[in-house]
Amino acid sequence: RIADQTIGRLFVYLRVLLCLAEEGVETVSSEALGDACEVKPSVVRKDLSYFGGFGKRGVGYDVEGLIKEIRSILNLDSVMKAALVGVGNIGRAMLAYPGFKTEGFELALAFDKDPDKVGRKADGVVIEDVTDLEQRISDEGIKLAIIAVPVSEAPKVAQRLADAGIKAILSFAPCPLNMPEDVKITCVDLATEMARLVYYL
Amino acid sequence: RIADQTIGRLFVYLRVLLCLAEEGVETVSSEALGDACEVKPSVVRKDLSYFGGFGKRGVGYDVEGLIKEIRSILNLDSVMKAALVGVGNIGRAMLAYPGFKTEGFELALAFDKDPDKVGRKADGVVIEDVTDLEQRISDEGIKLAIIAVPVSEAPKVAQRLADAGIKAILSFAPCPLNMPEDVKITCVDLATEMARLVYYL
Ligand SMILES: NC(=O)c1ccc[n+]([C@@H]2O[C@H](COP(=O)([O-])OP(=O)(O)OC[C@H]3O[C@@H](n4cnc5c(N)ncnc54)[C@H](O)[C@@H]3O)[C@@H](O)[C@H]2O)c1
Ligand SMILES: NC(=O)c1ccc[n+]([C@@H]2O[C@H](COP(=O)([O-])OP(=O)(O)OC[C@H]3O[C@@H](n4cnc5c(N)ncnc54)[C@H](O)[C@@H]3O)[C@@H](O)[C@H]2O)c1
Repeated sequence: RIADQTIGRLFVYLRVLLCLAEEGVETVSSEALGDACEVKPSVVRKDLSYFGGFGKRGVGYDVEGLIKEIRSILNLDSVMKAALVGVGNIGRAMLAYPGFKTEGFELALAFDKDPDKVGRKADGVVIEDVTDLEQRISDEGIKLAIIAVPVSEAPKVAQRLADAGIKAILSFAPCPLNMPEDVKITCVDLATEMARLVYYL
Repeated sequence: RIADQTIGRLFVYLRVLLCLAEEGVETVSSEALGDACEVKPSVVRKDLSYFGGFGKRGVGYDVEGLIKEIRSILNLDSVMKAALVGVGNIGRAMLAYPGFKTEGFELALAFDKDPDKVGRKADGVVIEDVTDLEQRISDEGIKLAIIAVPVSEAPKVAQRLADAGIKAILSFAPCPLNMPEDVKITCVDLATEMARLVYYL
């Protein structure tokens, strides 16, 4: 097993490498990669040598090659289906975003409880009735879900997702969600992110 | 100066207390607050005693009183204006969200470069031309900005915001942004958050 801290750095390297590739950069030195990631170049070299020698002395690392290698180490080399619950402001923004597909994610299912939304299509995905959540998630074998419902609804929705076999949840609802041990959850709390930023002003 | 780790915990306590208040809970024990925040109750008591004795033995802490106190310690007891750059999927979702106002933030300005959007109103805010960014930010004395433009545009926009006197930036663009020392930046990288979640599946 690779140490969590190393894994954490690989995600940062991958993000920077994807940006470099978008700008057309073909090779990158451990110094340049280290600077952009705020990691010491010696740590970059150590991390990347762990997985095989990618770099050539004096030339640097091949950006595309490194992306492929890191994606495979991070289990990102195949498309992962996800279920979205709540097609409101945030839910619609995520369904409309083409970037998830290029990063290896497909929002395959979308649920809402508003009768005016159920049955409509949003960016190619049919909005389904949340009463069918358990059945549809098990039909499609989905393990990742996004919660974009109001705070008052989130605990109930999270419980149903866990019962339906979901193992990883990204939640935008700013409230603590008590999940079983085997369900990993990340809460993106935008207001708290802003509050943390302004505290240090 | 209060230690950063203590400050970090105060944000977590505040979030949980706000959820408890929303559910109508009036008092909370250090055990209950500790459980919800995944912090030892003894640490909760130590943190809260640092700022004055709020809790009464056997009764617990007054939720509303604690919220008020923590908000004032975290400089959140007055409304902070923010400028949004990019009124697309994410920008629109944030303008439409009433929760920022109750948390002490007002998206006072919104900029875009799309001529079809400039001049229109979105949730009560007029979308202004991004060419006026510097002038308008200094007119309104704004220090906080949100970047919701495409990745290719983000570095340039971030530079202009820093030049206009912005000191804190929340960015959704998944790319590193080189900011001067005195500009604090947080990047919410949704695809990487999802990738981190699924790695441990
Ligand atoms: N919009 C933002 O910028 C923003 C910022 C910070 C936090 N949030 C949080 O993100 C979450 C989503 O916010 P939003 O602005 O998209 O909200 P929204 O009200 O626009 O959308 C919520 C959607 O969820 C649906 N819904 C409600 N209960 C449901 C249930 N039980 N099952 C399925 N669908 C259900 C509603 O019909 C609606 O379509 C909220 O918890 C909010 O607090 C949003
Ligand atoms: N939508 C999502 O769920 C999502 C998920 C992950 C990351 N992101 C990132 O968030 C950012 C915003 O995404 P989005 O989906 O809202 O994009 P979008 O394309 O819907 O909106 C971008 C907006 O920015 C405007 N714009 C472009 N250049 C500008 C400039 N120089 N100044 C001012 N306005 C400018 C465009 O006219 C458009 O209105 C992007 O960087 C994207 O990669 C979005």
